[in-house]
Amino acid sequence: RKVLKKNDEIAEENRNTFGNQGVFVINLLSSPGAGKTTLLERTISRLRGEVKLGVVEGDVQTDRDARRISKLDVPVVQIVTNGACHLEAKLVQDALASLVLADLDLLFIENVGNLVCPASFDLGEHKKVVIASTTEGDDKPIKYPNMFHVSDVCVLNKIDLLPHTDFDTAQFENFTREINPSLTIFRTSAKTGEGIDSWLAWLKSHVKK
Amino acid sequence: RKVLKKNDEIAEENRNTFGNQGVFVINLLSSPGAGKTTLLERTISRLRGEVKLGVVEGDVQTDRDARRISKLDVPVVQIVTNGACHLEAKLVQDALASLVLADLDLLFIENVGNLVCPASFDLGEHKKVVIASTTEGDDKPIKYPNMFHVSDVCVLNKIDLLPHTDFDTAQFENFTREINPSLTIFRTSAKTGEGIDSWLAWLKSHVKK
Ligand SMILES: Nc1nc2c(ncn2[C@@H]2O[C@H](COP(=O)(O)OP(=O)(O)OP(=O)(O)O)[C@@H](O)[C@H]2O)c(=O)[nH]1
Ligand SMILES: Nc1nc2c(ncn2[C@@H]2O[C@H](COP(=O)(O)OP(=O)(O)OP(=O)(O)O)[C@@H](O)[C@H]2O)c(=O)[nH]1
Ligand SMILES: [Mg+2]
Ligand SMILES: [Mg+2]
Ligand SMILES: [Zn+2]
Ligand SMILES: [Zn+2]
Repeated sequence: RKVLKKNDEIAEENRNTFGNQGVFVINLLSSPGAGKTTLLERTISRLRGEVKLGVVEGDVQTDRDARRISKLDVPVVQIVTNGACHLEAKLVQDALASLVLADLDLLFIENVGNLVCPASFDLGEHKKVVIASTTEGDDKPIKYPNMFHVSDVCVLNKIDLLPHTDFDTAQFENFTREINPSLTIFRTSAKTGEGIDSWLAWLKSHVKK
Repeated sequence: RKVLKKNDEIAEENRNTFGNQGVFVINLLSSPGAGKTTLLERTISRLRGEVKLGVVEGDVQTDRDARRISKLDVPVVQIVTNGACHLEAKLVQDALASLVLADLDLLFIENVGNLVCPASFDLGEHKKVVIASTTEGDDKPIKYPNMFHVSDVCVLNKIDLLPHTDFDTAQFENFTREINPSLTIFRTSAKTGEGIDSWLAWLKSHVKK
């Protein structure tokens, strides 16, 4: 539709800007509370010594997530949509004015918590990363397939809670493979740090230095 | 907007139909995996002796939830939206053709897992019930305020997992009060059955007998 076409044009502008400035950009997606911000906190505290990191935060209301990130002393901008259930390329483009992209190697865009709508809106990122959590049930990939279909990486988070859930990891990975066989899966606990090393290695492999 | 106005007209038709047939109708909302279907399973197994129950299931893809409900031997219809991130009154109206409303006292409509969009689409229900879970973080009411603003009841689910989370129940209730002081809060574990009695009592108090 006309809205999506316009969005994709602006997304392409963003992607060119990121390319020119040498910034690797990730669109971080998940349902509400699956652990996007906590994963960013963990990632930033581990990587900020060696990689220049920045964050664009997207939420319907509040700047709570941006304030959490700013405690880690990296550049962060908060987008408040006031109602829209997904970020769009135009909102991201406007937010970039508050960042010095030339000073960044890696930019995370934390999207609004939503497993449906954000999948349809290219923001200009290089990679889409969807976080699923062990407390949501293992059938989310086939119940919300478009999100898993368009993503490049899936982070299965909150693995520390596995003993207390009926989550079947093999079943989850079967479902994911059904929807997107080329999806790379990491299993993490943003809380305990388990599994984070592989995720960081993947990130570093994509950052130009 | 025109879409919402048209939706609300059809919702009003639905509400009249439900009233004429003496059915009490609940729109059940939450983020993906907060426990809508499990709460329905628990509720139906406890109430089906004394209340005539039916369910309309809404999902982007699959009929997994409807199949779970049908194991409990109550009438159930599955709506598959194929992409839309929320149910609309027209979809519900069409689904009603597969139910004998005259034979029902209580109808649940399980909405698509999404804390944003479904809040804007009246389906013709009498009450909106939002489920929040202890594993999503206690700030969801202020980060996704419209959903909590339009709801009549909030079920805080997965209380059995409280010992394993940093969820602050008092903080959650403060946030909820900030957004909607008249919201009734139930604390449940759909898994263990804890707290379910009060929820059932509230349901029964609204069912015409
Ligand atoms: N046990 C456990 N809890 C976690 C983990 N990661 C995040 N959490 C908790 O999950 C809740 C939500 O985490 P957030 O990082 O705020 O989630 P989010 O996806 O950013 O949420 P929104 O931005 O509101 O959509 C918080 O209470 C976190 O402490 C994990 O690996 N294990
Ligand atoms: N520990 C615990 N797990 C629960 C509870 N309620 C639901 N779950 C689990 O949470 C997961 C998701 O539950 P569902 O009932 O399918 O969630 P849902 O909201 O219907 O999910 P969608 O329809 O896909 O949005 C499943 O693994 C359930 O077993 C609870 O009270 N405690
Ligand atoms: Mg967040
Ligand atoms: Mg369900
Ligand atoms: Zn949307
Ligand atoms: Zn929507």
